[in-house]
Amino acid sequence: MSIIAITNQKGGVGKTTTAINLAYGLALAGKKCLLIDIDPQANATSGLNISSDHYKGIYSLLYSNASFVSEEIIQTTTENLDIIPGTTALVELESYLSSRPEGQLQLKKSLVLLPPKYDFILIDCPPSFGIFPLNALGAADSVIVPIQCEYFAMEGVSQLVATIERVKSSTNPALLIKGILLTMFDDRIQFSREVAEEVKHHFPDLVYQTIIPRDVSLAESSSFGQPALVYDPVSRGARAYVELTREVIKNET
Amino acid sequence: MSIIAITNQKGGVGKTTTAINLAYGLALAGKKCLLIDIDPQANATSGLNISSDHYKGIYSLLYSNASFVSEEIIQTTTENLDIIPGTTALVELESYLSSRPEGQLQLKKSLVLLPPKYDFILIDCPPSFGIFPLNALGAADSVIVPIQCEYFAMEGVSQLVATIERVKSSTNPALLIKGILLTMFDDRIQFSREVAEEVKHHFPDLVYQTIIPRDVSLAESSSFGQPALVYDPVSRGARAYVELTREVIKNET
Ligand SMILES: Nc1ncnc2c1ncn2[C@@H]1O[C@H](COP(=O)(O)OP(=O)(O)OP(=O)(O)O)[C@@H](O)[C@H]1O
Ligand SMILES: Nc1ncnc2c1ncn2[C@@H]1O[C@H](COP(=O)(O)OP(=O)(O)OP(=O)(O)O)[C@@H](O)[C@H]1O
Ligand SMILES: [Mg+2]
Ligand SMILES: [Mg+2]
Repeated sequence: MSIIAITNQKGGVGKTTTAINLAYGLALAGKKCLLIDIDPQANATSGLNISSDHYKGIYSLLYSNASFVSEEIIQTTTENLDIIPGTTALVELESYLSSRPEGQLQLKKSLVLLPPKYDFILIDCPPSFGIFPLNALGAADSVIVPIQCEYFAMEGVSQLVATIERVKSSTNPALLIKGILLTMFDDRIQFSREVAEEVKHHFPDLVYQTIIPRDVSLAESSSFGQPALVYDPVSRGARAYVELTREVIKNET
Repeated sequence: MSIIAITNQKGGVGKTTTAINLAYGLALAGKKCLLIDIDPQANATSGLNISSDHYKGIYSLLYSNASFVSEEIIQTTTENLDIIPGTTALVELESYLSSRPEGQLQLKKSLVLLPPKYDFILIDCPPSFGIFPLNALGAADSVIVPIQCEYFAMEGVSQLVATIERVKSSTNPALLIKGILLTMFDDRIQFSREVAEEVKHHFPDLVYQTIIPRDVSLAESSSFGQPALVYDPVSRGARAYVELTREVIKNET
């Protein structure tokens, strides 16, 4: 079982779009996959057309040592894909968790009780350095970092790497960066090409071969509560996430 | 003096790009403007090519009742435009401020000591509901909400409006939404037009006439540490921010 946090404190870089479409791709490839939405925006939850109760799902896992983590798991209409939904009520837990001595490890503790049936667990994070991304980094074996091919996205990467190192040296020594994913790439724009080259230069061994192009069908699919592969399977965006799925599976073995 | 928080918990919708280019536009129009960067990413600070010390700037304002707020103000190379820089060290203040009884009002308290020379104060916020946006909402008279013309951006608006109402009924009764700004609009894409129509339908009196188009020169200008009006004054993006500046000034009177 591989637990992967999908995180970057920079906003709007494609974390949720990657979480939804990679989870769906893995499920389609026959891998049992659980998606955990630890973002108070709960976009991964609505992007899969799942409705969530305020104080259930991830809220219940983080609020008390919910002994029945499996009660919080919802099956989606896709075989092999389950979800622990996010909820806007998470905002109410932020200072409660930050003030507890092991608040950063609450998710890790809950997942210990998970049935051993999953091949992959993906965790979609909010755009911050706060207690929710720290819970994801504490529980995960590895991290996938989506980076938009634009300037501000590059700037924040060194902060993110420093945060991952900090978690690695404190609560989760096994944590590593599984891969860096270039997103919203537009090969007609020189600037986009330049940023992509710079990211590859900085992290030669970590950048996935697969690059996600800017493709409106990825944005539209979320509004229909469907993964891109369901909404518009031949779109460039959907095909890129199929390629990414293959690459992630290939790297596992 | 008008204190405006530029905020939306959804990531990557153009908060920082709006803060930089509106502040610059107001300064060019002869208004004395102070930009405050309360985001630990400190993108507004680097987007104006300002370097900041870890424990100075906004950190010092929020850490203790810095009696000398004017010591934290840096003049930019643009006449009429000053900045209180952001810093990644802000992350260290998050739980400290959240646990203090009036942690949400720390910024408001510091700004009381500000010299009365500014016409506008703009506050660039991080993408969250946490203690830093709450400080901005506590200190501000009004809010500008950038909304990207895409699905997830629409979803979060009702949460944001609820947060603003909460602040209004607790710490800042005068707070109101000054305007909603449509950003990254691409009129070639039907989906973009549809979201724009929906936002206008929901908030008929609040949406600015000015719509900011998707324009790569806005992304490029940040990487050169310049406002778009300096980097590429004839670009559609720069001209749209000039229009927005006119509209904001017109609404003031
Ligand atoms: N490759 C792409 N091409 C075009 N649009 C995209 C692409 N990937 C994501 N989007 C759209 O861009 C916006 C930001 O993407 P997304 O919400 O996945 O980012 P995020 O990093 O999860 O944001 P946040 O920081 O708020 O959690 C969304 O409206 C999404 O639909
Ligand atoms: N109108 C536009 N056209 C094209 N690119 C844009 C536009 N506005 C902003 N950008 C680019 O999109 C990215 C997101 O914009 P920006 O950083 O201003 O958003 P933000 O809301 O401040 O993000 P965060 O939530 O991380 O603070 C940046 O790389 C920026 O340069
Ligand atoms: Mg997201
Ligand atoms: Mg920003």
